[in-house]
Amino acid sequence: MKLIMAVVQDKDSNRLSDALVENKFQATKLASTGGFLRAGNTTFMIGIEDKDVDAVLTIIKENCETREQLVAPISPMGGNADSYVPYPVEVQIGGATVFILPVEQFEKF
Amino acid sequence: MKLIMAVVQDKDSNRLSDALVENKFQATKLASTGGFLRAGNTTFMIGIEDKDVDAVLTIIKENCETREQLVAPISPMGGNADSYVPYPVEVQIGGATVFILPVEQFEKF
Amino acid sequence: MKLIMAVVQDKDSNRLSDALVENKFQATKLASTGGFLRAGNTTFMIGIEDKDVDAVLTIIKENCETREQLVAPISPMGGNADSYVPYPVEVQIGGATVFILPVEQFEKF
Ligand SMILES: Nc1ncnc2c1ncn2[C@@H]1O[C@@H]2COP(=O)(O)O[C@H]3[C@@H](O)[C@H](n4cnc5c(N)ncnc54)O[C@@H]3COP(=O)(O)O[C@H]2[C@H]1O
Ligand SMILES: Nc1ncnc2c1ncn2[C@@H]1O[C@@H]2COP(=O)(O)O[C@H]3[C@@H](O)[C@H](n4cnc5c(N)ncnc54)O[C@@H]3COP(=O)(O)O[C@H]2[C@H]1O
Ligand SMILES: Nc1ncnc2c1ncn2[C@@H]1O[C@@H]2COP(=O)(O)O[C@H]3[C@@H](O)[C@H](n4cnc5c(N)ncnc54)O[C@@H]3COP(=O)(O)O[C@H]2[C@H]1O
Repeated sequence: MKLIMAVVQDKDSNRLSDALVENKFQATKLASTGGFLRAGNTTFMIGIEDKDVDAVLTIIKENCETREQLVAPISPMGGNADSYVPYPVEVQIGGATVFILPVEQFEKF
Repeated sequence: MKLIMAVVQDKDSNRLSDALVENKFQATKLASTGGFLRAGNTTFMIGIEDKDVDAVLTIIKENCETREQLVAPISPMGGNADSYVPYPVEVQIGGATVFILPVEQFEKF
Repeated sequence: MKLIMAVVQDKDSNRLSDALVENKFQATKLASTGGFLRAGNTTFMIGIEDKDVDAVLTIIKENCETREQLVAPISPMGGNADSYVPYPVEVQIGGATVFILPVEQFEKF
């Protein structure tokens, strides 16, 4: 048993949920926020058998897209106001950031 | 040290919190959503000593109930509209889905 | 690769986010609730290289403060109404509760 924690963009959340249900994989969704952009995103928690890891990774990859986003810098990082450039910069946000954790025990009550 | 991630129904959330506090087990609650029913549920994150795993599993089992729920199918899963049956179906929702994760290091600041 | 789950007080959440960004550590934030005080707090999920664990623990320690809070007991724990003392008690809330989990596989799509 493994527990997958996958951070995806909100825009892909429903499509990924549907794809997981169609392939009979169960999941739980947690509302989350990105540390850098402070924008909402979705963290999927997916408990699966070891043999299904590759199949689920493929489903995540096929349903989550990389996107560009224009961001007005919030504040002078590192604190030096002189280096502060107020122009918006383009940031690329990946489709999914995925951590696969070992599970020692699994129970359903 | 182990970290328990337990997905329970919202209806049992306060009762489980109380039972954990009475037994001196600390926990953190995360608002979550079920991948299939898209209904709100609660994910408990409970860090415990190895020796307490069975005691906490018993507390979860005794305070979380299985329930039936009538669900109007949201959309034709798998995409084939002909197989779409609009009648509500009965779905059984378990009391708790529990993952026990190994913890390599624990700190309190 | 390790996954750090750190429960911190809401008051320290932005300061910790800023410090992580300044040090080029990526993180995701989950809104959470304390099992005992039932007050909102923040759970940080931080995926890092093994070599960065100590640096990130230091950043958490330096940006999260212990605080005292006066709490009016919500209900007679353990059920015995006679022992119920309605006076507020002082509870100390730690700066951070931190679990470091092993990661078997990490992917970015
Ligand atoms: N210091 C910095 N300077 C310049 N650009 C920066 C930066 N930190 C992040 N970015 C960029 O901003 C995007 C959004 O980051 P955010 O933290 O809001 O949202 C993140 C975060 O919620 C999560 N995430 C990524 N890596 C993580 C990690 N190691 N641990 C925990 N969560 C992570 O996945 C979301 C998407 O991450 P992704 O890497 O695809 O995309 C990132 C990255 O391309
Ligand atoms: N392996 C796993 N990984 C991560 N989270 C997990 C999980 N297994 C269960 N969960 C979480 O626990 C909740 C209850 O699951 P349970 O299997 O008892 O109860 C389920 C199950 O009996 C049923 N169900 C789920 N998927 C189904 C499907 N494809 N077809 C028919 N019934 C399904 O609907 C109930 C509610 O499911 P929902 O997804 O809304 O809510 C789920 C989900 O949030
Ligand atoms: N092993 C663990 N697993 C998962 N999450 C954990 C955890 N240990 C701590 N946490 C999380 O960290 C928050 C702060 O815990 P701390 O122990 O510093 O500060 C605690 C503690 O000093 C005190 N406290 C907790 N349970 C108590 C009890 N049964 N009797 C008296 N005081 C208690 O109340 C403060 C706030 O607790 P609260 O539950 O609202 O909020 C907790 C909880 O969300």
